[in-house]
Amino acid sequence: NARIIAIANQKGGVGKSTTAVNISGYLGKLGYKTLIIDFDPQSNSTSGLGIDKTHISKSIYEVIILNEDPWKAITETPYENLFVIPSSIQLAGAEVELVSAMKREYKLKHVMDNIKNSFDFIVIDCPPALGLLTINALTAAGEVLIPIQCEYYALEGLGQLINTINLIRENLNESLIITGVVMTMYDSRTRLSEQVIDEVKAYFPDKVYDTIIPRNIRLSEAPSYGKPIIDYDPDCKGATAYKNLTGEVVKNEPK
Amino acid sequence: NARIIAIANQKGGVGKSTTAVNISGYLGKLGYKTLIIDFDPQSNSTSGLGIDKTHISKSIYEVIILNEDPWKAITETPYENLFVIPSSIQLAGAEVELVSAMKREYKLKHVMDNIKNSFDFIVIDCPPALGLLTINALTAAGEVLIPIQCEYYALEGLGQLINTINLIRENLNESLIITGVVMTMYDSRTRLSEQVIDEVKAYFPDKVYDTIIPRNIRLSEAPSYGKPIIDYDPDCKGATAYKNLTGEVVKNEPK
Ligand SMILES: Nc1ncnc2c1ncn2[C@@H]1O[C@H](COP(=O)(O)OP(=O)(O)OP(=O)(O)O)[C@@H](O)[C@H]1O
Ligand SMILES: Nc1ncnc2c1ncn2[C@@H]1O[C@H](COP(=O)(O)OP(=O)(O)OP(=O)(O)O)[C@@H](O)[C@H]1O
Ligand SMILES: [Mg+2]
Ligand SMILES: [Mg+2]
Repeated sequence: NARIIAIANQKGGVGKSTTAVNISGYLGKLGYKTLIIDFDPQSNSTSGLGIDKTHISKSIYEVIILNEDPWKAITETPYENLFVIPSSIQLAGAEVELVSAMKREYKLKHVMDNIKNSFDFIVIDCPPALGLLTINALTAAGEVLIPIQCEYYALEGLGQLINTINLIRENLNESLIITGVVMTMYDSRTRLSEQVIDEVKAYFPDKVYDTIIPRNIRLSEAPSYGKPIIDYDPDCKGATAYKNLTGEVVKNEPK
Repeated sequence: NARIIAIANQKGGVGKSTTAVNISGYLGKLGYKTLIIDFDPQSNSTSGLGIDKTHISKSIYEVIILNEDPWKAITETPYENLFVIPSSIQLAGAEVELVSAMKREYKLKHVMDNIKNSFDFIVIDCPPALGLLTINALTAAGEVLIPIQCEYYALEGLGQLINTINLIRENLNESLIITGVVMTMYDSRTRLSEQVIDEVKAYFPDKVYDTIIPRNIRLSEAPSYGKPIIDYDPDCKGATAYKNLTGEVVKNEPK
């Protein structure tokens, strides 16, 4: 059975897509058959893997809203052991379309039941909101990985995020756990980064990964070539950090 | 009558709150009576102005969902001519509560009719989504100012944003204009920044402000002191950029 990990945080621009693409890149290289599901209408993960949105036949929208066979949407990427169910612009309408649907929180979970035996890891990239798309992802996943930027504003929404995770565990998915918290965009030039890390460690005792992702220009350049960092610049600081993070994720398998 | 400017972009972390707080800070210093409306459940603008969320009596949630008098929610800030209607955690539920409400897109516009004669500028900080909160902001505003990060991923959602603005102009608010596009977090160490600026200029001919906001640590430190940059470090590069941007915004008043 696949480990299903949702990458979620409603704060925008904290590195959700960057983390989804780069952990998946390393998982593939380690030999794990990995599927990324791009659950954000902006489809950053889709293009971060070099998939041309205009050439895809089916996206996650058709799968969850039009009940299309997920295997028709699973697309190969140019990278070892790495597959993707792309996003599409129609997904932006899915929030509203889901509001009145039957068992609306379980749409993605039903899809997982159909495909989870064929992968070692399934990684879900979430949009910057706690709406029905993210709720679907947290209901379908067994684990949630939370990227948090080393910035002051990033501390504000943590209470809402925890509340939502707890509500989902109580009502929709009792096995959901916080598998880990990763600090991103660490900038050693400001004391603010250290202060934020200390606050997050106090907030999430024993959950913060040892690996801290530094701010690194190569990480922001890689998506413009449609490549995970391991394929774009495997020796840069950003690549080493994501390699080490992936190692921690693999090691910390929930019992 | 106030100029009502919504700061919007569904891409996360592009500098919406930072732009809202810092333009408002300079408008206040220039003598314009300015109101910020924090329309993001994460309430970053509220805390970026040093307002303690636990001490506010009424937020924008009570005003638009419970029809509270907006003047009960308008709060003074420690900064000259600067007022705020704070956000609150309940706002996260407003998206869903608005779905079935009467004239749900016009809730904020009705509030404006009541207060717009008392301010020179009203600035609305939007969440990273194109849901009913942002739709309300774009229906209530006369102008939309779009911050775009100098990053590859930031280019992807522009089509959706333009579509939404056009839909709102055709159906809900015919006077809505794009007052300007500001490039943020410019990093001179990578060619990517220049490439992104060129693409954005091609996409929005004649709309991109001359002022480019550089990546500047002081801008990310200021919110932890609850201060706009003009009050935190008026001589840093980030402050000069926002001062110049505010000058352009004031000068480019729509006819
Ligand atoms: N460690 C890093 N160093 C430098 N740039 C980074 C880093 N991580 C991410 N970025 C860049 O910062 C921007 C925001 O990251 P990303 O898009 O992954 O965040 P996100 O949380 O997925 O955003 P959204 O909330 O819009 O989905 C992107 O342009 C990305 O390339
Ligand atoms: N020019 C800049 N230089 C350095 N840091 C910046 C700059 N502008 C914003 N920041 C920081 O980057 C982060 C993202 O900015 P901000 O929160 O204003 O974006 P946003 O678009 O409002 O995010 P969201 O989509 O979550 O509402 C914040 O921590 C902020 O302090
Ligand atoms: Mg993303
Ligand atoms: Mg914001």
